[in-house]
Amino acid sequence: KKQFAVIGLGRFGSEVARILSENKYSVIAVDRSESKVKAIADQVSLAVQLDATDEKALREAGIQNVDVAIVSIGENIEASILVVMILKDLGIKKIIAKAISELHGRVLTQLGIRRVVHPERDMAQKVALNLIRPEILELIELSPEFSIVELPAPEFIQGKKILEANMRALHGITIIAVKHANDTGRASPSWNINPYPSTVINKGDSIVILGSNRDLEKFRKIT
Amino acid sequence: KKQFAVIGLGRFGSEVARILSENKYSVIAVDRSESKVKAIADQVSLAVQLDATDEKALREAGIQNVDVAIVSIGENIEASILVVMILKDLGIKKIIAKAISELHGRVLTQLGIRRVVHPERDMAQKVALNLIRPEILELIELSPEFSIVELPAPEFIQGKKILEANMRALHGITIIAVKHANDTGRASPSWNINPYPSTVINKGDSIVILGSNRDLEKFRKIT
Ligand SMILES: Nc1ncnc2c1ncn2[C@@H]1O[C@H](COP(=O)(O)OP(=O)(O)OP(=O)(O)O)[C@@H](O)[C@H]1O
Ligand SMILES: Nc1ncnc2c1ncn2[C@@H]1O[C@H](COP(=O)(O)OP(=O)(O)OP(=O)(O)O)[C@@H](O)[C@H]1O
Repeated sequence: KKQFAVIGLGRFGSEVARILSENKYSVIAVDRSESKVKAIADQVSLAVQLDATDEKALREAGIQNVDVAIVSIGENIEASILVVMILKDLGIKKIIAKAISELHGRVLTQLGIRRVVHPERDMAQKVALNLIRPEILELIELSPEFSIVELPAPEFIQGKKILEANMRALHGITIIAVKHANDTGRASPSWNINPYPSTVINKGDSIVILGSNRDLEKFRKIT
Repeated sequence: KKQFAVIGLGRFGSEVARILSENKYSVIAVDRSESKVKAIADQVSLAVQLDATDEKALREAGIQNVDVAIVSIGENIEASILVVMILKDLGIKKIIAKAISELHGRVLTQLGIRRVVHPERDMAQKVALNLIRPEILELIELSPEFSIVELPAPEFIQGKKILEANMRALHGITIIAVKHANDTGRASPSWNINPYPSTVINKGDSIVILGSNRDLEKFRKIT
């Protein structure tokens, strides 16, 4: 079974360490802060207080034996990069690193870190999109070219059967699910996944559509 | 057009302020750190250095006139909560707040904050899931009951037409897209969205499936 090391026990790092441990994986958690190490000690296989820029200390903690290292040292780009270089020298096959800025992210990527995460930036984009386009209830980019969007059923298809709405022929998009409004007496809205063409879409329902970004954008303009 | 206030210009807050401003929205950005205010001043309508727990200072900055306030003060739960209370007293209709712990999140929710975000926690869950279940290339929870999963085409459907694979009858799930492997000469894999039943699924392709979580879990066990 895979062994993990989490270096930097901020909110991101400690949560990764916790979830992996909960799932019975071996996790070495390190941080230079004693309180952070103590806080997680009973949840992981091994928790060590050390400065991760100290290669000798990392070796003593057994870091070179892990399959995956997650580096989440914030605030200090230099330390983050130094630690990543040490891990590469130690031969760690897979490194995931949290970036604290676009520049930091670019440096990490150039250093060959294939998974660079930007938690705050990604959430900010999600929140901002939601404020700018509240009609998009959910947007999933399936690929750079195709997306899945959930939105309230547009007025022009309310009362129609999916077959009648003819979305694919008219707009190039497919309805893959319908969320029927919360009817009286029911606790939560009911989902109709991969609905029959005879399904009627009512006011108050939302539809989940799949299509190319270009077609989705055109569709958006007419709703 | 809506007016926004962003209180706390850490990575999350400053990115929200930046994106909203880029989209031509009026943004008042405040922080107690002069350097953070200066860094964003030329990108937003108004950037003010102030302590957001000072109601008078917030009023002077015109915060009471915004439609939406985004509060992203980390490290200090007390300040975050105090600011949220002031904003509610000022009558701000919509408040979004970043939480730095589960407890912080629960307090904010109880205070009536309908959108509470946990950027680091959510990204940690995504990263951890990806490490624990690398075969799931992408997982989207459409609702508590249904998900969309992208995974490599399982061995038992390779070489078959979608029609022959009979996924819906046998497994209760629908293939909504197929990503054909990168063929020689092509720069990137090609997507087949809402594929015809005659589409053949080959080794190296990945499929995007939609179904109930229960059916997806059963399917996962046999792949
Ligand atoms: N050289 C180092 N060696 C070990 N741990 C370090 C080192 N430098 C920083 N850390 C630790 O990294 C952790 C994360 O850093 P910090 O809290 O600055 O980042 P953050 O990006 O705000 O974290 P998060 O957003 O995940 O909460 C801290 O617990 C800190 O003690
Ligand atoms: N009372 C306050 N008034 C105004 N700004 C404040 C106050 N307290 C903290 N801030 C600001 O809030 C910002 C975010 O705080 P901090 O960096 O601690 O949070 P964070 O959660 O690590 O942020 P992020 O993860 O978004 O980078 C900081 O720029 C800080 O100066």
